[in-house]
Amino acid sequence: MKLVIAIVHPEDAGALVDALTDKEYRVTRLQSQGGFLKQSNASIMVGVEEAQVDDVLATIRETCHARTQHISPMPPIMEPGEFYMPYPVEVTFGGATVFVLDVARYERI
Amino acid sequence: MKLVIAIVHPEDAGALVDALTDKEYRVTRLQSQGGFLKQSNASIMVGVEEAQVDDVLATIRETCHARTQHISPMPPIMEPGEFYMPYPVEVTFGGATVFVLDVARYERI
Amino acid sequence: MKLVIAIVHPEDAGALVDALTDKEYRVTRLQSQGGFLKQSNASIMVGVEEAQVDDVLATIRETCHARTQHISPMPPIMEPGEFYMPYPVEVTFGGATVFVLDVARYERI
Ligand SMILES: Nc1ncnc2c1ncn2[C@@H]1O[C@@H]2COP(=O)(O)O[C@H]3[C@@H](O)[C@H](n4cnc5c(N)ncnc54)O[C@@H]3COP(=O)(O)O[C@H]2[C@H]1O
Ligand SMILES: Nc1ncnc2c1ncn2[C@@H]1O[C@@H]2COP(=O)(O)O[C@H]3[C@@H](O)[C@H](n4cnc5c(N)ncnc54)O[C@@H]3COP(=O)(O)O[C@H]2[C@H]1O
Ligand SMILES: Nc1ncnc2c1ncn2[C@@H]1O[C@@H]2COP(=O)(O)O[C@H]3[C@@H](O)[C@H](n4cnc5c(N)ncnc54)O[C@@H]3COP(=O)(O)O[C@H]2[C@H]1O
Repeated sequence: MKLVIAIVHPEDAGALVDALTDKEYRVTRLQSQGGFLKQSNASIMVGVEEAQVDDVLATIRETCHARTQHISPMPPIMEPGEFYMPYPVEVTFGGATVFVLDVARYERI
Repeated sequence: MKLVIAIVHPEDAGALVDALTDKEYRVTRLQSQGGFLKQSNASIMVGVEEAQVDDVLATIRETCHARTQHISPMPPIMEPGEFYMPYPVEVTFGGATVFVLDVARYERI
Repeated sequence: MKLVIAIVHPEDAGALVDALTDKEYRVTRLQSQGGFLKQSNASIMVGVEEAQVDDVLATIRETCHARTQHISPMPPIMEPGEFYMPYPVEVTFGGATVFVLDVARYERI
């Protein structure tokens, strides 16, 4: 048994959950937030047999896409009269970050 | 050290957390949502010594019970004039789904 | 690859996330709640190379501090006319509780 934890973009989370449940996988979605952009995103947990990990990863690849977001950096602390022109910075939010963990014991009670 | 992650029905979560803290276990509750029913449920994290895992599982068994819920399936896309009579589908939400993970390193700071 | 899960006091969480992202670590914050005090706290997930685990723990030590909170215990069920004087109980909320898990497989999609 493996526990797959995939951190995905909030706009892809619904499609990913539906694609996995359509394939009869059991899925749990956790509320999470990115440390850098401080935007809410989704951490998806899927407990599967080892032989199914590749199919879960393929499903993630099909439904989760990288996006570029423009964020304006916070203005530095300025002297009065100084002029500051923030150039928006381009930040890429990848399709998904995936951790596969070994499960020492699995029980359905 | 093992990390027990138990996904339980929201109506059992409070009783489970209290039963575990009464036994001096340390417990953290995460907000989560089921992939299929899309209802909020609870993911409970309990970090314990290996020798305590069986007692934690016994406590889960005592406080978490399976339930049957009736959900009406979404109507299919219909031709005008067609008549659709949804029969509610019975879905069982088990007592708990439990993953026990090995902890490579544990620190209390 | 290791997955560090740190459960920290809500007042330290923001400083910890910023200290880790300043060091170019990738961080995800999960909404969580303590089992005993039932207060919202923060569970921070950081996926790092094994060689970086010590630096992540050092960063947690610098930003997360133990605190003592006074809670009034719930009054016991009382007979009419009995007088109950709750002495606030001192509860220490440690700096952080940290679990380091082995990652069997890591993918950025
Ligand atoms: N310290 C830093 N310095 C410079 N740029 C930074 C940075 N931290 C993140 N970024 C950039 O900002 C994007 C959004 O990061 P955020 O932390 O909001 O949201 C992240 C975070 O919630 C999670 N994540 C990614 N890698 C992780 C890891 N190793 N451990 C824990 N969470 C991770 O996945 C989300 C998307 O990550 P992704 O790498 O695709 O995209 C990241 C990355 O391109
Ligand atoms: N291997 C696993 N990995 C990650 N999370 C897991 C898991 N097994 C169970 N869970 C979590 O536990 C909840 C209850 O699962 P249970 O299997 O008892 O009860 C399930 C099951 O009887 C049924 N079900 C779930 N997924 C299904 C699917 N793809 N096809 C058909 N029935 C499904 O609906 C009930 C509610 O499912 P829901 O997704 O709302 O909520 C699930 C999900 O949040
Ligand atoms: N092994 C573990 N597994 C999972 N989560 C863990 C954990 N150890 C700690 N935590 C998490 O960290 C928070 C702070 O724990 P700490 O032990 O520093 O500080 C604790 C501890 O001093 C005390 N405490 C916790 N559970 C207790 C219990 N069953 N009996 C007596 N005191 C307890 O109350 C403080 C706040 O506890 P609270 O549950 O609200 O919040 C806990 C819990 O969310």
